[in-house]
Amino acid sequence: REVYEAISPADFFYRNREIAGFDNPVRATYTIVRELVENSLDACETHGILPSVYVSLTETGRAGVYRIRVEDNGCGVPKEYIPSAFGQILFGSKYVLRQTRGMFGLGGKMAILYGQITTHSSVKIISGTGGPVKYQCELMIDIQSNKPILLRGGIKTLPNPLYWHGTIVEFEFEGDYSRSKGRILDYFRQTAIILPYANISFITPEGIYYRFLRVTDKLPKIPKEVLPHPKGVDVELIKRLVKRTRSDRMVDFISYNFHRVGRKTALALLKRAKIDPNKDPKELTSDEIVKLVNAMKRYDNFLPPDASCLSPIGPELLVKGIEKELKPEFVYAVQRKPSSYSGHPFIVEAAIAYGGGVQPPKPGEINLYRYANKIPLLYDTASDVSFKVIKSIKWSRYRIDLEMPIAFFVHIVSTKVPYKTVGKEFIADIPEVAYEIEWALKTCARKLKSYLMSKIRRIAIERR
Amino acid sequence: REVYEAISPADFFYRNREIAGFDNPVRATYTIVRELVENSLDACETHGILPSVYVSLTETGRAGVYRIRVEDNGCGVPKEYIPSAFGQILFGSKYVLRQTRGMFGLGGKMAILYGQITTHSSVKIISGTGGPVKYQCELMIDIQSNKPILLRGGIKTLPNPLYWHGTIVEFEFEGDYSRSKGRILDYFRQTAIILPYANISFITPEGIYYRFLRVTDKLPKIPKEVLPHPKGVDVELIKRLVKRTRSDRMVDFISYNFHRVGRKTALALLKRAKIDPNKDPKELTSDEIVKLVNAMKRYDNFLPPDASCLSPIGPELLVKGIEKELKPEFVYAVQRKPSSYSGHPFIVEAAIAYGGGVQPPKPGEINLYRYANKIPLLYDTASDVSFKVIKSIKWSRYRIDLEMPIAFFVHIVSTKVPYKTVGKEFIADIPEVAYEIEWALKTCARKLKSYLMSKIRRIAIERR
Ligand SMILES: Nc1ncnc2c1ncn2[C@@H]1O[C@H](COP(=O)(O)OP(=O)(O)OP(=O)(O)O)[C@@H](O)[C@H]1O
Ligand SMILES: Nc1ncnc2c1ncn2[C@@H]1O[C@H](COP(=O)(O)OP(=O)(O)OP(=O)(O)O)[C@@H](O)[C@H]1O
Ligand SMILES: [Mg+2]
Ligand SMILES: [Mg+2]
Repeated sequence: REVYEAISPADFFYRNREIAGFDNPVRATYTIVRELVENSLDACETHGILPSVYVSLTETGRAGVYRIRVEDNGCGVPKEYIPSAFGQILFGSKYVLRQTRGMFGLGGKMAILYGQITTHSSVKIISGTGGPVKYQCELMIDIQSNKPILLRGGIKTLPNPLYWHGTIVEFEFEGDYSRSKGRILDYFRQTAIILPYANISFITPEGIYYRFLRVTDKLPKIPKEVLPHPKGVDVELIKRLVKRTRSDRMVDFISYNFHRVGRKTALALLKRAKIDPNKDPKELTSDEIVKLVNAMKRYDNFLPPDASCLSPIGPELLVKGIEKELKPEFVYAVQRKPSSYSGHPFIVEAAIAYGGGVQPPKPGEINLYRYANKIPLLYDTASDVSFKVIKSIKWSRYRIDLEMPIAFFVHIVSTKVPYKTVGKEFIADIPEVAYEIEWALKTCARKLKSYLMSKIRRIAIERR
Repeated sequence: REVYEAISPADFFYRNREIAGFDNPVRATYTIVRELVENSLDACETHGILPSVYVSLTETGRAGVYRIRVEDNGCGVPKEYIPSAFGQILFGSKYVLRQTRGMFGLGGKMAILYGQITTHSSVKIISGTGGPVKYQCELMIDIQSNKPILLRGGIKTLPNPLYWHGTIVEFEFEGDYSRSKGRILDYFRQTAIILPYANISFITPEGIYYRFLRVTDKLPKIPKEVLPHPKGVDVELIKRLVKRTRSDRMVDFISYNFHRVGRKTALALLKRAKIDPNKDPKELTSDEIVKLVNAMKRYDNFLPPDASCLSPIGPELLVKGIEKELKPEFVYAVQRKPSSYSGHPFIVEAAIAYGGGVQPPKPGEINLYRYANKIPLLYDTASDVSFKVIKSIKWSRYRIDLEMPIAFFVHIVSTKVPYKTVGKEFIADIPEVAYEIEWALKTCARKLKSYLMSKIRRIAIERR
């Protein structure tokens, strides 16, 4: 009587596309722009390339139907991976432990899929990796089997006389620019603030040409791939590491597989878990795996993650961007030391701006600017962990009340940003992350308190 | 330099488990209880069975490790589907167009997966479909390949002398009952309010035995599977229907494949899309598919969905439940006529309660009780479409202000509830749904306004 069936991941996200940020044509327009821009920025930054991203959104003449074209000078996609990279959900190059904007292996594809189901048209991809040829193809997604369908005879090889590297993605979709343009422009502006080394241009359906020009040629350091941090590992991770390890002794297995764990720490851990350091990892019993995971969870002396794998904005650049954008009377930014959750290193940066051009928030709201891995997060602020942290802090202790002209900035960089939604709208309430946000904001709050108290004293003195 | 790979859906949700409601041990405890209870309630209600669900959550003696056991008298799972139903992500019996709590094909599995990665132990399943035998097995999930691993020699056949039908799921996991118990008890209480025909019992880790006894033997009508509603279809849906249709004329294809669309409407539609009614559906060109979809989107004369496929709570039961729970001075409930979005029929029910036992909300907050397909939604209220609708209504027009002792209730039933998150926490901002919520609340607001005005008059008269 019940009909039992399996569906493909593409079918799952087609049926539940609001889960990926495609709730309605307005939100879809925003999501399509951001997913493609984030792919382009990743393709540049992870390869030490100064990003140049060209976005054009034009009307096609059919009501509500737009054409989007995004071009970048990033690393490009090798020929053999082009169909899957753009046509297979849960496929990509960002499943490794490294700080990138992308992480799910579906953002670009969902944008393409949405275009396909609203206009029944294909996506055109051109990509070059800096070699003597570049490649072009047109494809659609077979949603039920989650496979790319190459059209027009497959991938064409084109001459590449300038040895160009980059990617061009172009397709049509049904959207609503007029109701999403406010957020789209905010997205570009806030991105430009924290990416002073990027050239971004945006041609709108109304024919307006926005250009955000780079003001520096200095790229931040490239985020590196890392080993998992030992704090917060789970049984599945241990099982996978054991499966592919070449170490035949537990002490080697532990010291080669985790971030900043050396022989001494490995021996201390194995002692606590009561596991013989010379035991072959592949002979661990189920019970021993659990003991090891619990010992790792309770061990307090792990070195914190190395900041070198992460690429934060930095306090000076954060302050500069805030000053340029809001012209506050006071601003203070702080960058916390690295921490980790579930094996993932992360860094929280925060800032508080007060007065000057900062407006008091609407009643019941908070001026909260959020970023994660250098992506501005513009939706669902009230569900974000930062919002919850701000609500829980006793601001009166800092002579601050939330109805003042005050603005909060929180940026999280991590090898895995703990988004609550596939549409990357807001961040989940992870205890270690909430803790770091709270202390970052309290540090800024203390500075604002000193400023406000000295201001009060100065005014009192002036009055006498 | 970039490493390209695909991952399985199980691996995706393992890596991103906060997306499925497993942000931290507190939230995981809640999610595990609700996912299993919702599976049990579906298994009963969709088969006309008065639900009896027994939940026990016990401490195992190991710190933070609980054992959960959920037993129901539902339809059970046939032997051949047991491993996939409980061990393969994106597998289930709820992919059809019918009102059920489950819809994604992963909730129960994610609970099992979370138990597995925190305790490295297996899940025990016993299930019977009312036949002379029942089945028992123990399994774990191979996450990287998204397959069940049957332990202890596979599925065992056991005698079933009482011809029992039902399912028992039992496994261990790392959780935090003390910090999640408030919400878990709210979940049971709010479920019991709207399910007066269900027996639910819950044994807590503290040894407390909660029993919610049924007060009626009258089951609501069983939700029926339906054809998609023609309003809001997309190209992919048309393509799939065309692929499996046996109709060889468009007029038959249209009138057999959509909810409440007859020959007359089919002909009118095909005329607008300029498609020959006698054309073979399998010969539709890409262009014609788009024309058809657009014609269907713009056609205004479709009959609204038939309410018979949906199973709302109903105004009397809603009022009864609110009165029992909150003892308000005034309460009014309304059930809107069926509407649809993206081809999915839905009904909105709403109520407003005022005064009496209703407390004024905390500053900046709203007393908003939300339900979807009879599931109480207890998290992320501020992101829900209902919250946004309430914030956007001009309450002063109804002599209401949001700081009064006022409580709002919104229930949505649909063949597909448009959740924004895989953890089913809150509902996406779908225009058609927001519209229905707005008018349902305004209808209640008008009744409250009359009540308040007559109360003011009565008080004024008494004072003279
Ligand atoms: N502009 C681009 N330049 C180079 N590679 C790209 C580009 N766009 C996509 N890719 C490749 O295609 C893959 C899939 O992209 P997609 O957006 O679907 O997923 P993702 O970026 O990995 O993760 P997410 O879903 O979080 O965006 C990427 O991992 C990347 O390897
Ligand atoms: N207690 C139960 N009784 C009968 N069938 C069940 C039970 N629990 C699970 N099933 C079957 O297993 C399938 C998978 O359950 P699972 O919770 O993983 O997904 P779902 O309920 O279909 O969707 P969702 O992810 O939204 O919960 C169900 O569709 C149902 O057919
Ligand atoms: Mg991407
Ligand atoms: Mg379920």
